[in-house]
Amino acid sequence: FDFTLMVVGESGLGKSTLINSLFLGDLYRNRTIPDVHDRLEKTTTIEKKTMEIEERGVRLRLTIVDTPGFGDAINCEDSWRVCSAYVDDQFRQYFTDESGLNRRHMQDNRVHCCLYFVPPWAHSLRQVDVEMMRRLHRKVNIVVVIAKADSLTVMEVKKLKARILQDLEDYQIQVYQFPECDSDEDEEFKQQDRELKAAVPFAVVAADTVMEVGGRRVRGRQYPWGIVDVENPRHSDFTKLRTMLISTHMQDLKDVTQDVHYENFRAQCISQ
Amino acid sequence: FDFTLMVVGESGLGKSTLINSLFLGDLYRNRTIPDVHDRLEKTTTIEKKTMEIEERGVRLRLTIVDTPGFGDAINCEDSWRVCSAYVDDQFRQYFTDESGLNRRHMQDNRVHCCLYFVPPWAHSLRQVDVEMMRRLHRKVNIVVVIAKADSLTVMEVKKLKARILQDLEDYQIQVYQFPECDSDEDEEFKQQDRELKAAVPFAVVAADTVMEVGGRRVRGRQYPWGIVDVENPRHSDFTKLRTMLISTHMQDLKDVTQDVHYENFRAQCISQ
Ligand SMILES: Nc1nc2c(ncn2[C@@H]2O[C@H](COP(=O)(O)OP(=O)(O)O)[C@@H](O)[C@H]2O)c(=O)[nH]1
Ligand SMILES: Nc1nc2c(ncn2[C@@H]2O[C@H](COP(=O)(O)OP(=O)(O)O)[C@@H](O)[C@H]2O)c(=O)[nH]1
Repeated sequence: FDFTLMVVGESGLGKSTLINSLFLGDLYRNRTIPDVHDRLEKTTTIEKKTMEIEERGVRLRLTIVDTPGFGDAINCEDSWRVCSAYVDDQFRQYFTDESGLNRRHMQDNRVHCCLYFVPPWAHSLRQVDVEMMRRLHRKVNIVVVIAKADSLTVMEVKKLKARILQDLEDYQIQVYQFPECDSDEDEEFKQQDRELKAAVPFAVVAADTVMEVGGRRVRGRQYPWGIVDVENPRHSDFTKLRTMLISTHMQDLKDVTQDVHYENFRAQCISQ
Repeated sequence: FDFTLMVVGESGLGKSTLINSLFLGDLYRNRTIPDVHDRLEKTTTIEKKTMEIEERGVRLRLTIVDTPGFGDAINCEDSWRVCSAYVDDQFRQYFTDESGLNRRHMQDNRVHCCLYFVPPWAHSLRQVDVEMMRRLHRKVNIVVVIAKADSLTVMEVKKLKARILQDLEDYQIQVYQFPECDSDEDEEFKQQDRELKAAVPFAVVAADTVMEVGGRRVRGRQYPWGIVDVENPRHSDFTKLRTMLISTHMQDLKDVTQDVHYENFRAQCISQ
């Protein structure tokens, strides 16, 4: 079972910390942070990391595609070209494999979800965000998250979520839509589904340190004025994002990638 | 007594909130936040606001110069040109007045201090910061502050301060240097002076709401995990910045502007 997640957003937004928190590994252990000059010279390159994880008894080959440096360079034109090209390349690869002999052992490296990080300091979507999403929304499932939400008060989170939803509508950006919940599901599942939909875009906090709070071990950030507990639903939407990505909607993300985005790609290829 | 403070930094960094917190007024009451399109079309323009304040019995004409939009546009070339031109224009004006007849009632609109806001999400100084400071450091007293420091843990603040100081040295940027403390000052003053120097660049938090904490009214930010008290020295360097700007170093900022930056300008004018 393959699943590929692409993370897009400026460096320093907590992308790797969130991935580590979500999948409880430490993919980025040997990261070195390049200095200002290196970062600018390095045109946006894609970094790919794969790991085997086991989630609810299912063995999963998880691939994280990171686009370091997006938004750092003075000119962002490269960033969106590189991301969009990566998604297309995976489709092309899959298309070739599908038409080949060995269909039974195909690897699925297509990008099933794009986590798009909006900075907490943004007033709403910025021009670079709109440009980037426009180039990706017809090819990949975009899930927008507000990064480092611990720097926002409850009211500020509400206002930023509302402004982002408004901008997505105004600029007609098609992000991933949660499927309707089956009517035969029990009430508890329906309630969880409603809460998930009401929380979009998720305002997340991530942390790479574990500490003791009231006798329990929590992943959190320690400030002089209090401890932010990443998994506390009153502090952040982290658990909602994790539930959605890993358990309730992973299959649907794969289905939409196959039935919608990949089929669109195939149709374009065949008609050319 | 005139004092002009220029604030430079991307929008959304908390510049106006800090100015209101520092000078306890509400200069920015009627601010409207332009939408993405307006912000980009508006090339960087300077917004100037003047107010009369009384601080420790001294009447002060305080001017705040805000450079909205720095760093928001895709191309930052304009931003640094506009800031540097503004500083020069004030020198030129003063130079003309000084050579005129009415020297006794001259207004001093020269920029005495430039508060330079570094985002808390930055790894250190970015290319835009280096470029901007290079164009300003020979003309104005630059005081660097780390904005929205409540999104950084104690360790992260320490690391960011160290990296910024290192970058200022590597890129040979001349920020405002605190004068040596007179040897005949009492020990308490010397201690305060040492603490001030050790805290640079100041990591500040600002807030536009006042709330009740333990029976006291505090300017702060309320989070589900605790309340950040702007004036609590364990929470931020806000009070250090305020003490420095308004009481202990305001005169020295004016002196350095007059004796160093303005004299350099005059020398250039005369020799041309
Ligand atoms: N305030 C805050 N800081 C965070 C959060 N997540 C990560 N950080 C910090 O932000 C910095 C950059 O994080 P990193 O994951 O390397 O960002 P990336 O460049 O986007 O991968 C590190 O110092 C993290 O500790 C968060 O949710 N809130
Ligand atoms: N986390 C945090 N937010 C702040 C701080 N100061 C201001 N803000 C918030 O940041 C947003 C933008 O602030 P504003 O002062 O308008 O920024 P400006 O565009 O730089 O003038 C507002 O929602 C403020 O409440 C701070 O110190 N910490």
